[in-house]
Amino acid sequence: MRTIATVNHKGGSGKTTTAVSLSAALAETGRRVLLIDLDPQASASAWVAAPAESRTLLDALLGGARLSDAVHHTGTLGLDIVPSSMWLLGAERRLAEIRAGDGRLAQLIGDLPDHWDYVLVDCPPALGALTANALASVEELFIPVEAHVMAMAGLVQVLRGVETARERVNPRLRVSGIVACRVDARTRHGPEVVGRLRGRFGDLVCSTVIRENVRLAECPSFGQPITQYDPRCSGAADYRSLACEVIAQEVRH
Amino acid sequence: MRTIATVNHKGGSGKTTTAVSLSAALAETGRRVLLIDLDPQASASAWVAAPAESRTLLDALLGGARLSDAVHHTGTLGLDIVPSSMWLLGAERRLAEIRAGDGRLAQLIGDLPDHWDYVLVDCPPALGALTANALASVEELFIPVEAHVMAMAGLVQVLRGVETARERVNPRLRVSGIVACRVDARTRHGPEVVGRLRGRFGDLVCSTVIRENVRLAECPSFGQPITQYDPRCSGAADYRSLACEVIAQEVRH
Ligand SMILES: Nc1ncnc2c1ncn2[C@@H]1O[C@H](COP(=O)(O)OP(=O)(O)OP(=O)(O)O)[C@@H](O)[C@H]1O
Ligand SMILES: Nc1ncnc2c1ncn2[C@@H]1O[C@H](COP(=O)(O)OP(=O)(O)OP(=O)(O)O)[C@@H](O)[C@H]1O
Ligand SMILES: [Mg+2]
Ligand SMILES: [Mg+2]
Repeated sequence: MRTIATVNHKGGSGKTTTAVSLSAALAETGRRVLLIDLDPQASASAWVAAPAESRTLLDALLGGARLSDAVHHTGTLGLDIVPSSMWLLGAERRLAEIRAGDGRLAQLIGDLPDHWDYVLVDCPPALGALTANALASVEELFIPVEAHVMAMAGLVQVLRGVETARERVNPRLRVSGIVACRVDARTRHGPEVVGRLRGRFGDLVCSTVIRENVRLAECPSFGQPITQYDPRCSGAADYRSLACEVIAQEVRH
Repeated sequence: MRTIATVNHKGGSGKTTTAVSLSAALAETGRRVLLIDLDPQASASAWVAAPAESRTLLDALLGGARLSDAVHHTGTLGLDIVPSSMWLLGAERRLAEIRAGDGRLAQLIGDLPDHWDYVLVDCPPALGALTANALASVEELFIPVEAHVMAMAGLVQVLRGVETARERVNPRLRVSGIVACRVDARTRHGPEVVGRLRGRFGDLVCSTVIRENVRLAECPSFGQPITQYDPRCSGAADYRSLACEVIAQEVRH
């Protein structure tokens, strides 16, 4: 079972869009995927129409419930979700107070039955206790970055945070890919920033770039991932090609 | 002195772009503006090339320093800044622990000399102690919203948070405007979401919409606000027209 988190404390970088779309593209290939929504804003849960009011993820993080008690099926074959809710805001403060609070999610994921091939964790845009839990509990990170210069500055901080988590809590943690998102080919700026990313971070940057495609912005209101909402649009094609890159890494895993 | 914060815990909604661009457009009219960067990612500080390494804002929030000790001039006449830095991450945890920690910024702003006409506070994409401080310390809020359906869901939570802050800590707090940002007229989706925003929130939504304009994404790397980087582009025009709306509200103030 591969465990992956989409992290970047810069807001709006494409974490949720990547977590949901990549999950759906992986499920399409027959792999079984569990998406864990660790963002109290619950955008991923709302997108796949999962029940948002449940406290179960909070109860699992802070109390005795198991993660498998919180799993729901989605309308996409092969894709299950552990939904988030506003209750998680309480977890942010309480996890920061408990000793070894950052390790709660790692225990919960460790106790999951071996039913899924992939676990993807969507993180909030913050460096708080929930993101710290994700960094302590997965082996791989994908870092979505909007192809704007303003997004570049935060990347160094993200990589520094990853380094700290690797040294302190999770020696197996590695960055499996930086994903350039919302690349608008109608401008020079987007491709220029992608060039700068490749120049600075080399092979860490996925060869797939996700192009700006309004269909990706539309599909959350239809409760479907892009692979079902508009299977022939560029958004679906780009996330399928990203899924291929992720699958090609399986050999290394 | 008017005190305004740009808030929205949804990441990437245009908080920093609005705080910096609106500040610069107000300064252009001869008003004196102080921009306070309350986001540990320090995007506004980096944009106006303010020194990011200083601990002074942290010392003011947690210790005895005054806010006026942390003020720097920018390259824009009439626009000063209190820069942020990674040190502020420490404030997030420590403010949450101190009694009445949410009221620190209100005291600091209250002690400012009467030198500025406007104080604008840029907030991080989180509902933590720093944003709580902003909600407790300003009288007015502008809520930038990206014109995407995914951004609509969070808006209700933001307004609920404002209501709670008004009841508990700051009875004078009011929403002065919801600002539709990154409206891409080349798609149907953008204008459709603006229509939904107006239908649901009525006059709270500013008549000015901020169009998607790549010049706004480019200018942070040149250390200049849009009014100086490309004074004739649509981004500069839109933020000038937003500044007019803000100025027209002065009569009520
Ligand atoms: N390739 C794309 N083309 C067009 N729109 C996109 C694309 N990727 C993401 N978006 C839109 O950009 C906005 C930000 O994306 P998203 O919400 O996935 O980012 P995030 O990092 O999860 O945000 P947050 O920091 O709030 O968690 C959303 O409105 C989404 O619909
Ligand atoms: N009108 C616009 N046209 C084009 N790009 C824009 C526009 N407004 C903002 N942007 C870009 O969108 C991205 C998000 O904007 P910004 O960083 O201001 O949002 P934010 O709410 O401050 O994000 P965070 O949640 O990380 O604080 C940035 O890369 C910015 O350059
Ligand atoms: Mg998200
Ligand atoms: Mg910002």
